[in-house]
Amino acid sequence: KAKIICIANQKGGVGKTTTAVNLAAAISMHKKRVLLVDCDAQANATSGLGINIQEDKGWHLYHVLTGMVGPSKAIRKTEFNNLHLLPSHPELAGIEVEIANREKREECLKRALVRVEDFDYIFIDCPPSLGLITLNALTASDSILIPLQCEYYALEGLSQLVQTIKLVKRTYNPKLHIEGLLLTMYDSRMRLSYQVAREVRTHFRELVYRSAIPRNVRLSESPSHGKPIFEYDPRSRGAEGYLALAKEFLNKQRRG
Amino acid sequence: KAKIICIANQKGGVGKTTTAVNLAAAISMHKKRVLLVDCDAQANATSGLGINIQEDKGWHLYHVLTGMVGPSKAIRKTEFNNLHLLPSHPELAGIEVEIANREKREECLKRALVRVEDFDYIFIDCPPSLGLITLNALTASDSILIPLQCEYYALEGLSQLVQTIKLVKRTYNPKLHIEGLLLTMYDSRMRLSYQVAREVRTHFRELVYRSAIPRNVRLSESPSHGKPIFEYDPRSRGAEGYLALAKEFLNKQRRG
Ligand SMILES: Nc1ncnc2c1ncn2[C@@H]1O[C@H](COP(=O)(O)OP(=O)(O)OP(=O)(O)O)[C@@H](O)[C@H]1O
Ligand SMILES: Nc1ncnc2c1ncn2[C@@H]1O[C@H](COP(=O)(O)OP(=O)(O)OP(=O)(O)O)[C@@H](O)[C@H]1O
Ligand SMILES: [Mg+2]
Ligand SMILES: [Mg+2]
Repeated sequence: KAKIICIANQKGGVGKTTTAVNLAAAISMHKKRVLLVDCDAQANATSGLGINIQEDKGWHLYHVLTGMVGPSKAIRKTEFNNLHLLPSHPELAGIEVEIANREKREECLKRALVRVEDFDYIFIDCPPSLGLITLNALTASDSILIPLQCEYYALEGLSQLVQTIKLVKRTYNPKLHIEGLLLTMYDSRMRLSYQVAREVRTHFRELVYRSAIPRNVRLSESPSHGKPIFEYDPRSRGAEGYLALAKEFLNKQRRG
Repeated sequence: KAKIICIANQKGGVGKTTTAVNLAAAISMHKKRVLLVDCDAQANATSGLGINIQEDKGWHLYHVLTGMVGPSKAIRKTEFNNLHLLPSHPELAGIEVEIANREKREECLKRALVRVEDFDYIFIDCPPSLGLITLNALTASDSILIPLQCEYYALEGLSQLVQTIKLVKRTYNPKLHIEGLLLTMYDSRMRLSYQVAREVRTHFRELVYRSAIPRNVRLSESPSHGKPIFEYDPRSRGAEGYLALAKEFLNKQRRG
């Protein structure tokens, strides 16, 4: 049975998609079978892995959540052998209204992923909100990985996110826990970056990954080529950051 | 009667709040009476203007939209004479469910702002989504100002936003038009920044402000002091960027 990890933070632009795409690819390079589920109607993780959203005619997550098809029909191969993708589409924006009045509407994704087999890890990329889609992801997951930009507004939103995690754990998903906090766009020359990082490490201690992802323009260039950083520029500091994170993530799994 | 402008883009972290706070403050320095409405449950614009969300016990936007109080009870003074704020609060996250089944649920904000007098301009800071709150802002506004980060994912989301604007214009608000597109976090040394800016200017022509906001760490430091950039570091490149934008914005109003 796969371990399911959602990558979530309601603050926008903190590096959720960049982490989802590159961590999933890095883990798949360790001979683990990985599925990336794109739960954001922006479908950034989908285009970040090379699918052209305007032209693609295949099934996607909207069809799976409304029960039109099973997940295996929507799952796609990627250029990485051990990495598969369940793509999103802008139509997903309509799902909240569609499932709002259903029984157990927070379990639509959980029920769909129960039918998925043959993966060691499933990562879920979330939209920048704490609405019904993110609630579905939190309910379906074993744990949450929180990307945190080293900036003031991002730090402010953390307490709201932690409260939401506690609420979901109490009400919908008792196994949910924090997998880890990842410092993103870290620039050691900036005082603000350094101050936010120190505050987060003091408060969350060993929950914060030792590997911080540096600000590196190669990470923001790679999505325009539809490739993870390891294919676009494997020697970049961004690639090194996510390779180190993957090692640290897998070591934590082994320790249990 | 005030001109109402919403600052919106469903892509996260593109500089909506930073633009809302600093453009509203810059316009108020031109002896215009300005109201900033914070429509985001993250309440970043509220804390960016110095209100401590954990401790504040006053009325806020949730109370106004549910009809508990009129807007004037919730509107606060700021340290800038001509700038007032209608604050947000994390409770606002519950509004979508609260008003979902109401008649004309997309007009709650419009009906509230009709009762607001004595302002020349009203700016609305939106959350990173195209849900019911942003729909309310688009329906209440005369125009939309679109902050656009000079990155690939931000560019990708633009067509979805433009389609949504056309839909709202056709269905709910015939006067809605694009006030302008603002290039944010622009770094002229980066090829990606330059390429995105060129593509946007080619496509949207004179709708794109000549003033681009440079990436400037002072802009991300000022919210931690609860002050607009002009109070925190008036000689910074970030302050210069928003002063130039305010001049360009007001010149466009005069030309009509
Ligand atoms: N370490 C980094 N260095 C430089 N740029 C980065 C880094 N991480 C992400 N970016 C860029 O910053 C922007 C925001 O990142 P990303 O889109 O991954 O965040 P997100 O949290 O998924 O955003 P949203 O809230 O809209 O879903 C993107 O343009 C991305 O390419
Ligand atoms: N020109 C700039 N230079 C440097 N940092 C900036 C600039 N503009 C914004 N920032 C910083 O980038 C981050 C994102 O900006 P901001 O929060 O204003 O975006 P937003 O679109 O409002 O985000 P959200 O989608 O979460 O509402 C913030 O930490 C902010 O301080
Ligand atoms: Mg994303
Ligand atoms: Mg904001």
